[in-house]
Amino acid sequence: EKVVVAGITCKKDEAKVSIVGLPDKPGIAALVFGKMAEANINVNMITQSSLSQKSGTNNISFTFPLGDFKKAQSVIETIKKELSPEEIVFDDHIAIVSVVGVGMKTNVGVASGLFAVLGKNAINIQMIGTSEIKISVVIDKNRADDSVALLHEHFKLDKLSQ
Amino acid sequence: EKVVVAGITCKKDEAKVSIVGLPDKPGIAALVFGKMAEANINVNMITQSSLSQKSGTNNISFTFPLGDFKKAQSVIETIKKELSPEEIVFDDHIAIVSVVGVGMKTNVGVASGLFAVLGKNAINIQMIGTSEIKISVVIDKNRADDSVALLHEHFKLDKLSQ
Ligand SMILES: C[C@@H](O)[C@H](N)C(=O)O
Ligand SMILES: C[C@@H](O)[C@H](N)C(=O)O
Repeated sequence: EKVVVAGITCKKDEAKVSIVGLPDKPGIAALVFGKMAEANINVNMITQSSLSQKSGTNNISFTFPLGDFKKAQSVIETIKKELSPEEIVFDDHIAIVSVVGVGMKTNVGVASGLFAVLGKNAINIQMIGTSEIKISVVIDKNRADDSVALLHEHFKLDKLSQ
Repeated sequence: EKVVVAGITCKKDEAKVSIVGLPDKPGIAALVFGKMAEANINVNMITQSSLSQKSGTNNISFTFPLGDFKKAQSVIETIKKELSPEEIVFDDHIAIVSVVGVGMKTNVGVASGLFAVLGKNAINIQMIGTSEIKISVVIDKNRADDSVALLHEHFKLDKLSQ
């Protein structure tokens, strides 16, 4: 399937939370997101990488609407009491920048292109999530507009360059 | 937008690698996936959560075709020499199980439903990635068929229950 990058999107109305050092055993993700669902907080991007089994712990990050910040803090306080993670980090100054297209599952070139543009411009990547139609990164909100412009240029999405 | 779960997919031809304790600064993801792209290895699911800034490190996991296992090991050996991560963990016994649908961005109920089914059945979730049309988890390959059957039942996708 030919890879086509159709556009760049940028979401600036989300906050991030990372729950670090959760027990890495069945039922933990269910508890975390069960509580978020009960509180009617729309969770957007969820990322969890894999760690080594010997650590026995894992980390989950996710984004949710800035408007739900206080509500999320109190729900996550409940999660903290129940699961005692090592650390909880909130960030209300992020942006989610995504490259949208088709056929991207079969082309690591698009992902590495996105990461290279950000890396060369000293923009730190906080979270990464991928699908066949979208590669999303979380970055600092103050680099959002830069990133979108740089990515339009890199993927030749500008009207002038067509 | 109404949430509709259309189906469950299961991919058993992928391997996983986690690169743990990478420097959390710009350009690192670019280096990792630049090398994978150069080697023509199709990277499928990439996940990176956020850690606390004081750790100064982060972890990236991704999946790639089982058929590229030896090639990936040698590329990642190069990455290891260049970036000296704390740890590299390969796993050639995984499955990627996904809930596919529409409107899922606005419904944490689908994600928590997926996690609850797996959790109740003692199936450990190794990686999580999400988009509006797909929620994917990495689990052990030996629980793949169970998971698909349980999820069909939970989301009422069986022909008999319609
Ligand atoms: C960390 C969390 O994802 C856990 N492994 C679970 O299965 O719920
Ligand atoms: C860890 C890695 O994602 C790093 N933060 C980067 O921006 O490249």
